Amino acid sequence: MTVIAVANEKGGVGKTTTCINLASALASLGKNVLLIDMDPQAHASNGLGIPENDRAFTIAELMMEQCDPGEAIRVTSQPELSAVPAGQKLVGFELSPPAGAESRNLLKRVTDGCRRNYDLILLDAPPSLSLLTINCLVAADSLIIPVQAEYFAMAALVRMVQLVEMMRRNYNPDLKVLGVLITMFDRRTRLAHEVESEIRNNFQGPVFRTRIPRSVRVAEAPSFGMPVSQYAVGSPAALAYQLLAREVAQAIKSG
Amino acid sequence: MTVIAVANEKGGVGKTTTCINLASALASLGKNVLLIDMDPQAHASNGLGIPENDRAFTIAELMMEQCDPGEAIRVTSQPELSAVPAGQKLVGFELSPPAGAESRNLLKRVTDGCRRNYDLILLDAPPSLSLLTINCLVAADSLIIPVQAEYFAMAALVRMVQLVEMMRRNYNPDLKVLGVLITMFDRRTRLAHEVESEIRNNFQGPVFRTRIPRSVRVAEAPSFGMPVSQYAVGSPAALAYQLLAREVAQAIKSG
Ligand SMILES: Nc1ncnc2c1ncn2[C@@H]1O[C@H](COP(=O)(O)OP(=O)(O)OP(=O)(O)O)[C@@H](O)[C@H]1O
Ligand SMILES: Nc1ncnc2c1ncn2[C@@H]1O[C@H](COP(=O)(O)OP(=O)(O)OP(=O)(O)O)[C@@H](O)[C@H]1O
Ligand SMILES: [Mg+2]
Ligand SMILES: [Mg+2]
Repeated sequence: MTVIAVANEKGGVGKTTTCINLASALASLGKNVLLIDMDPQAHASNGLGIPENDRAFTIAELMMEQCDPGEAIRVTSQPELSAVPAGQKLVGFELSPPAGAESRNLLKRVTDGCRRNYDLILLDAPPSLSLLTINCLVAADSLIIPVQAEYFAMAALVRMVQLVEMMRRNYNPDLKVLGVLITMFDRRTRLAHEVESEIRNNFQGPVFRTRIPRSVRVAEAPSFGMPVSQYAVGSPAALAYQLLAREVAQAIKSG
Repeated sequence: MTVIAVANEKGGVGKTTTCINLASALASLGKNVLLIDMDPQAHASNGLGIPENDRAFTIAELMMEQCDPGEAIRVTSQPELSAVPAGQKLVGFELSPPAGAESRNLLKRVTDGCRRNYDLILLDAPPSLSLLTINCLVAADSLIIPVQAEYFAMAALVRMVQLVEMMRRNYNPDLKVLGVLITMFDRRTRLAHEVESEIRNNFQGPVFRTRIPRSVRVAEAPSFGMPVSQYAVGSPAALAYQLLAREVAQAIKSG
């Protein structure tokens, strides 16, 4: 049983898209998967088709112990994939965070309480170093860092490495980087190839062999509330996420 | 003299890219422009070529009154364009914000102090609803909301409108939306056209006529520390930002 945070302070690098599509691909491998949406924008909740009017209990209520896990966990169109939606109350964590060490461990209390029911729990983090992201990194056993094959996203990688080292020293000694994932790779541009080789040659840590191609199918799928594997069966992007799921499952097994 | 915040909670929609290229295009129109980088990632500072080892005084020190404006303001390669870089200390605002009403007005104190020296001040906000973004919206006279022509970015527009209304009610009654800016527009995809017509037909506010095309030149330029107008002179993207600068100057004049 493993808790994986999908995080990067840089915005728009494909965190939510990776959570939705990797969770779905892992479920098709027969794993029992829970996706927790920790982003107040609630885009993972939208992309999985959880209706906005069906979010009375979300991860915010669960962390504040205002509901049971059973009330917050939703089934999705895929049998092996469940999800806990995000909600408006999460914004309160960002603007006026509860004080004290306890506020860093709120999510970990939730994941510790339900980890034996799942093979994998994926955490979709917001684009910031706020309390919500810190909660994800305290609760996680490992971390996937999506990086667009572009300049700013690469510069952000350095900061993520510093953040992970700070988390290990202070709050979560066992946190490890499962891998950097290259996303939105447009093989027609020199920039993408340059950034990819820069990351593969210089990043001090694992980089997944699988890279996700830029594909409009991926950007279209969430408006239909489904992962790309259902929206565009057999497409290059759907295949890439299936390959990634195998790589992730392999990386966890060999710990 | 106008202070414009460039903000959107959604990550990766082109806030920083718009700040750098619009500031440069406005400077080429002869406006005296100051760009303030309020994002701890400091990507606008990188993209303008301000060396990392030349950031002893940043917007963080200026807001905490630990230095003078003259020490924090940098010239850039363009005579009419100056900038205040971001720095590591900004993260402190996100993780343990100073308490009280004063913490919302820290940036406004800075912009009020130097606005008479400039025609325009642009504020690059981070992707969140944190204290740093709130500071931008308190200090601003108007707001530009960049939106990628994609599904998640469109969903984020609704939240931004709610945020602006809350800001107007509580902290900044004169804040107005100068316009929504459609960015990374790929005219080969149906998705881009659908999202554009959805925004132009349904958004209750101004949408700039100019839309910024997706162009790898734009993504390449920051790695050379220059705006796209210098990196790819005469390119469609450079031209689009020049047209945008005229539209922005016009919208401000007719207030
Ligand atoms: N492989 C891909 N090909 C094309 N578009 C993609 C791909 N992956 C993601 N996108 C699109 O890019 C945009 C950014 O992706 P996404 O929202 O998943 O990033 P994020 O890191 O979760 O953003 P945020 O920082 O706001 O949480 C979305 O519109 C998404 O649909
Ligand atoms: N018109 C464009 N064409 C192609 N790429 C673009 C364009 N505009 C921005 N980009 C690229 O898209 C990525 C996201 O843009 P940018 O970093 O400016 O967004 P942002 O909203 O500031 O992100 P964040 O939320 O992290 O602050 C960057 O790699 C940038 O170079
Ligand atoms: Mg996201
Ligand atoms: Mg930015």
